[in-house]
Amino acid sequence: MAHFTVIGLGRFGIAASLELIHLGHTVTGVDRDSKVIEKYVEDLTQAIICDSTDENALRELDFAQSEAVLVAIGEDMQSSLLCTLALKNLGVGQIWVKATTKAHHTILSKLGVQRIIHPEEEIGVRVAQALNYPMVNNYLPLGHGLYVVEIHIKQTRHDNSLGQILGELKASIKTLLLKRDEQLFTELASDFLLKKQDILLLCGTRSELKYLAPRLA
Amino acid sequence: MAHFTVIGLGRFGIAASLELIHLGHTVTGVDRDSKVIEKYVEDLTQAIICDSTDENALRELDFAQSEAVLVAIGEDMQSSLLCTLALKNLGVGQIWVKATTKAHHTILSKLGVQRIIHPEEEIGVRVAQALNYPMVNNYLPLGHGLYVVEIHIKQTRHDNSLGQILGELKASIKTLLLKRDEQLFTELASDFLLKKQDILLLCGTRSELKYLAPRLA
Ligand SMILES: Nc1ncnc2c1ncn2[C@@H]1O[C@H](COP(=O)(O)OP(=O)(O)OP(=O)(O)O)[C@@H](O)[C@H]1O
Ligand SMILES: Nc1ncnc2c1ncn2[C@@H]1O[C@H](COP(=O)(O)OP(=O)(O)OP(=O)(O)O)[C@@H](O)[C@H]1O
Repeated sequence: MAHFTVIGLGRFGIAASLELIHLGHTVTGVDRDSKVIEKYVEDLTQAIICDSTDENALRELDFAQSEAVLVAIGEDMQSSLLCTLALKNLGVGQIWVKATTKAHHTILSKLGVQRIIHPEEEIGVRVAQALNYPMVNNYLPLGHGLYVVEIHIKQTRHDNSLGQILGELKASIKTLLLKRDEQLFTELASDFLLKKQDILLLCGTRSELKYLAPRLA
Repeated sequence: MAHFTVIGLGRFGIAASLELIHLGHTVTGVDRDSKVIEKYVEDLTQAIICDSTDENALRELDFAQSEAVLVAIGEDMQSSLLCTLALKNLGVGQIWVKATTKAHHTILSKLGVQRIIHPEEEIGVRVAQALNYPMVNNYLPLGHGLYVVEIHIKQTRHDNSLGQILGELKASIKTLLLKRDEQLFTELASDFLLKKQDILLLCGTRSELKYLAPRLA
């Protein structure tokens, strides 16, 4: 269990705060807007009204207790940068910041923070991938053009064998795992019969996955 | 190769548009702001200035050509809903919409769209997970408390064997894959030596991953 501070309780900041609490940590939420603090005071470990661009006001918070500080101030780049600068001056070691533009990102990297986050861009890319491969529920890009993909078997492929689905790729694509309800299967044979709602994990290149797409539809 | 229409070219909408083009598709971008259209006219297949709440204006666009329409209008919930309604009236079958609030989400599901996206919340949850498990680079939640995690081996674990790292979990946790540069290894033995920058994919429960965390630090 660790303690975190989240500055700026917009949708991104509060989603991160509530998930951290759900994961068993404690969170101090900071926002300059008292209405926002009132809204979340019951859900957070601690909720503080504070203008986080004011280094003296921030000094009151005990950052030494926090494993990391998340700056989730959105639209106001100036506030986000002033807050980040104040945290650096106070010696905070682990600062993650939400950036709104490329310029914002560049300035933050010059200030030296540990992670810069672009929620809209990251989800934009994921949505494009989901539109591109509708049969892929989720995926991990591994680099060098390799992807681990999570496929949910549809009714149309119920009782197809793994060999049937993989076709020419049987030898090259890696079948990592199959989850059926709570059961896990590894080292699947070519005649293994797939059932609808099975979750199949494969690892392959983009072109291999393209070949598979119609075979899973 | 397919055609998509993206309405609203904010950060989310344009990120999705550019990724779709990068993936080999064509995209018609629509925005009511001529400055935005001017900015992206070179990057998109087609860029149209249009107030998408106006069904008559939308009718001019040939949606039959689009595999899906993404409504990426952000802050203005009214415009997002009116645009979605107009698309439904025009018979568009595959509508994905970015939602800003729970209320927005509820109204969209009543209208009946194929996917509702909450970028800030989704990334907020991911960031919390990343803060919680700093050694996990990326992950896939599989349901029933099972996760596939992508771990990047650090310098500190260079030449540790897989058996050493997994400890008591050797028998229960599933080792799916190891990627070393462009090479993939499956069915790893207990004495397999890990190298820094190896990418290791494991599947286990949250408590198993918690046990592993300090062993990978
Ligand atoms: N100087 C500041 N100190 C503390 N809180 C601040 C400061 N400036 C802005 N905030 C708070 O940050 C929160 C998020 O900012 P804002 O709403 O501008 O971002 P956003 O990008 O719309 O958020 P999201 O997209 O995450 O919903 C707001 O609740 C706001 O009150
Ligand atoms: N009725 C409309 N028709 C067409 N485009 C619209 C309409 N209303 C808003 N837009 C456009 O949608 C785009 C995105 O909207 P907005 O900037 O409000 O969202 P945002 O949430 O800030 O975006 P993001 O977070 O994705 O950057 C803007 O470029 C805006 O001009």
